[in-house]
Amino acid sequence: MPYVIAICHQKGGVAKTTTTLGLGASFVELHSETLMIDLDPQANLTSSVGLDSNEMEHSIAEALLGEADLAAVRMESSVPGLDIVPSSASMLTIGRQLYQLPEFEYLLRKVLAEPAVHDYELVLLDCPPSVGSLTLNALTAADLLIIPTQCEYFSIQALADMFELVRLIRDRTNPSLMYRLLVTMFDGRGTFHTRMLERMREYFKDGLLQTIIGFDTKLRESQLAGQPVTVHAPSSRGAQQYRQLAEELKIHVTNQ
Amino acid sequence: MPYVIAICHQKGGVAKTTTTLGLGASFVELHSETLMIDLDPQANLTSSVGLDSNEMEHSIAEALLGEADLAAVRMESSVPGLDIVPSSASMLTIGRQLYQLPEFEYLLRKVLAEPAVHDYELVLLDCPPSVGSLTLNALTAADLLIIPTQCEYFSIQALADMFELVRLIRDRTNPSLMYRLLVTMFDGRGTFHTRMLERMREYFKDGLLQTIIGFDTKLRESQLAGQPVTVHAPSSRGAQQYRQLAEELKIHVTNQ
Ligand SMILES: Nc1ncnc2c1ncn2[C@@H]1O[C@H](COP(=O)(O)OP(=O)(O)OP(=O)(O)O)[C@@H](O)[C@H]1O
Ligand SMILES: Nc1ncnc2c1ncn2[C@@H]1O[C@H](COP(=O)(O)OP(=O)(O)OP(=O)(O)O)[C@@H](O)[C@H]1O
Ligand SMILES: [Mg+2]
Ligand SMILES: [Mg+2]
Repeated sequence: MPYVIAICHQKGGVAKTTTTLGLGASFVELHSETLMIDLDPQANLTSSVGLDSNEMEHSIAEALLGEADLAAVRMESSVPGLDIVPSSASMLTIGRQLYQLPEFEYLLRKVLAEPAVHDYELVLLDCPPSVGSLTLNALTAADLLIIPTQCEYFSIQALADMFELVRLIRDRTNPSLMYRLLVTMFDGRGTFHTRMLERMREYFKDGLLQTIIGFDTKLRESQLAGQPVTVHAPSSRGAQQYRQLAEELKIHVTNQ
Repeated sequence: MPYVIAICHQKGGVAKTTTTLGLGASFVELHSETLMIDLDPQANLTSSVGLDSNEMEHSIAEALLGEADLAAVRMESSVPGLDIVPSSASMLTIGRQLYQLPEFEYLLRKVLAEPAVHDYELVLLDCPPSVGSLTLNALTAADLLIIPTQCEYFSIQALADMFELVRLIRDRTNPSLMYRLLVTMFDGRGTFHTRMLERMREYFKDGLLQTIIGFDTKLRESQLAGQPVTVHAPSSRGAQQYRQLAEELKIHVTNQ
């Protein structure tokens, strides 16, 4: 069974998608076969590896509804060892459809128990900015939840809701769910982020990952180029920091 | 009847909430009584005026379900002439509940036809980062849709979905819906945003509002302080730019 990491935060624009690809591409450099699943109807992860979601025949929606198995919906990305289940137009209505199904929260976990998934050491789940049925599926299937957080008021305030959600998931569908906070888009100009980070460190202590992802325009450019930052700008700060994050998390992935 | 502006974009973190409050506070300085409605379960708009969403008795949810009228759910903010309908925990389930109701898209428009709303010249709707029933209500009730957009790949790519949504809304529930794009969080460092902005200007022409909102840390600080930027840092760039935006839009609001 691969190790499953969900990358979720209800707050929008905190670098969930950027982190999913940065981490996926870095784990592949550490020789861990990795599968990324795009759970967002916006399909940003899909386009960040150069695919056009309007042309995708399948998405995870077909696998969740039992219409196709995982082997039929996964695809290779431009990076060897890094596969993806893309998002497509069928993802727009799946959110509401899932609620009608019995025990809908377990559908993704069931899909990840299929034989085709054993090819991978790691599965990464990119979540939309909401707490709908797809996010509930991701948290039920995950071993670890990474909550990307900017050092800004709304993003930090939203953590209370995320912790509440973790409590709910642990009670109902996934008792062993672990979580960690990841500081993203850290802006060293001025003192605003530095001050917020100090408060976060005091308050969250070990809940906060050591690695901090700084602001790096190369991350924005790599998305336009449809490549991971480790390929588009291998010696950039963003690439180095996501590699460092993979090193920090490696102990979880290989020890399970 | 007041003029209704919806501030929506499925992409997360593009400054929808920041724009709603920046605009609301600026219109009040132009002596337009303004009502803001927080349609996001995250309740960022509610907290940006110093209110605690956990303590709110009501939200727009009660008005949409017909359990309370608008006069009972609106509140004064700390800024005279700027009222708010806050978000609260009841907003978490309203998204799914609305889909069960006949002609659910028109519920907000019906609420805004109540006598209490005639006190206002302007109503601003802050939308969540999704295309659910609350966003459909906002677009059905709006005279103008403002789409805040960063000069970044995912945010611009998401515009195609937003334009498709506008077409759908015009066909089905609101034939006269107008829209404009607003560039937010513009980062003058480096050339990335400048190059993207040039493409946007060529492509969208008059669809793009003249006013551009630059990156300004005073906007982040004002949210922590629970005050609009026009009050927290009245001479900041962010405050000036949102005032400029209100001036640019004033012609729509007063002419209707
Ligand atoms: N470290 C960084 N430095 C600079 N820009 C960044 C960084 N991380 C992310 N970005 C940019 O910030 C924007 C938001 O990132 P991203 O889309 O990954 O966030 P998200 O949480 O997935 O958003 P959504 O809530 O819409 O899913 C993107 O335009 C991305 O290019
Ligand atoms: N012009 C700006 N300069 C600097 N920071 C900004 C600016 N506009 C917004 N921000 C910051 O960027 C973050 C995102 O803004 P905001 O929360 O308003 O976006 P949103 O689109 O409402 O997000 P969501 O999709 O979660 O509703 C916030 O932390 C805010 O403080
Ligand atoms: Mg994303
Ligand atoms: Mg918002």
